[in-house]
Amino acid sequence: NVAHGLAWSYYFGYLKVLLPGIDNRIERSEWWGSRQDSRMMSRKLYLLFPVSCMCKDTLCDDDDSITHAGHLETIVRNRAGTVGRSYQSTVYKITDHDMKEWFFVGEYVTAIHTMYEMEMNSHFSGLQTDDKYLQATRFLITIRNILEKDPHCRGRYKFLPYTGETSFNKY
Amino acid sequence: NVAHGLAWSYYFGYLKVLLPGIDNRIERSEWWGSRQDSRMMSRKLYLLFPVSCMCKDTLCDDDDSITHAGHLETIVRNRAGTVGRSYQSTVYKITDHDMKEWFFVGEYVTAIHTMYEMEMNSHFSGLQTDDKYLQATRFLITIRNILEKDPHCRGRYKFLPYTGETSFNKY
Ligand SMILES: Nc1nc(=O)c2ncn([C@@H]3O[C@@H]4COP(=O)(O)O[C@H]5[C@@H](O)[C@H](n6cnc7c(N)ncnc76)O[C@@H]5COP(=O)(O)O[C@@H]3[C@@H]4O)c2[nH]1
Repeated sequence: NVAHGLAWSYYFGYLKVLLPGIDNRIERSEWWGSRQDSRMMSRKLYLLFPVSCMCKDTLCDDDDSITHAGHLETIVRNRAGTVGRSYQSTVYKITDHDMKEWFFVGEYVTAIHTMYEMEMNSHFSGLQTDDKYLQATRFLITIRNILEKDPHCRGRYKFLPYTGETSFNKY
Repeated sequence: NVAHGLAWSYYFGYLKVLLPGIDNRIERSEWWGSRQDSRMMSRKLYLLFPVSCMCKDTLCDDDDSITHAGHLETIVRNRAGTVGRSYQSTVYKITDHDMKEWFFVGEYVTAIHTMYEMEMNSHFSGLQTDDKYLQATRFLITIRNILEKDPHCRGRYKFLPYTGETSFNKY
């Protein structure tokens, strides 16, 4: 039951650190506030969730309409013996059909990439393709349950599940 | 079966990135090479493994003989939508009974801290104390099996399992 541990790890090791106050960090960033030809920036973390669990290195890799704009202020914590471990939130710009620009803080759900890699090594990891799809669904249900119960995280994120190669365009 | 997923995650998401070439990065660091009053620095990553799974923020927290010395050169990767994610290896100094100093690259096994936090939230996570100890053992067996099979990782790490509060002194 891979999904259960990965969801808890993703919460305790990352979202619990990052989500509280992310709205404030977005408001303090250089992309916040009215800009000519740009849409309102959201104060949420967008979490792309490909059901294949395959996470590209950047969101630009698949999509010409998305470019890398910068980062929010870095969070630095001492954690599990790593002094000064840093947590970076990436800001992207998307240009839509009517040439309007839109800035957002986004990334893939890093934790699920492990299941893709396990599937690629199924003879050793034991995770088959069918299991992977099942576990991906379990992961999403579990992480949403966990986050809804944390008032410091609630409402500060949006999961964007999708199938196939379509990444952001459908949203 | 929390341990299985966490071990694969720890391998694909971290050790596979960090361990290859860590010996070279240690040799290029300022602490390598003969120094007066210091013992030979090892080219391995020391991974403290408390069976309680409780990982303190730094190795100094418990132990006056350990101080933070610095970091190896940072590894930076684009990963799962995070542009420029950084991986830092912490260098510590330990002073032993005959006042000899010894530098080493070390940290706790970050991945297991999730199991400690799950145990603290067992009513919600479902992980009880007995399960946790069992899963900790499974984690260690699994991660060792994985790493032995990767020639780029083999021999570049040393797990230091221990019970109770004793951290580094026994080693
Ligand atoms: N010591 C240490 N230094 C690191 O830089 C580091 N990076 C990862 N890990 C540990 O390796 C394993 C695999 O990492 P992955 O990125 O797939 O999952 C990560 C990832 O999905 C997410 N996460 C954590 N830190 C970040 C981050 N900086 N950016 C994005 N996602 C992150 O939350 C999960 C759990 O993180 P940790 O519970 O800190 O421990 C991880 C994990 O056990 C690290 N361990």
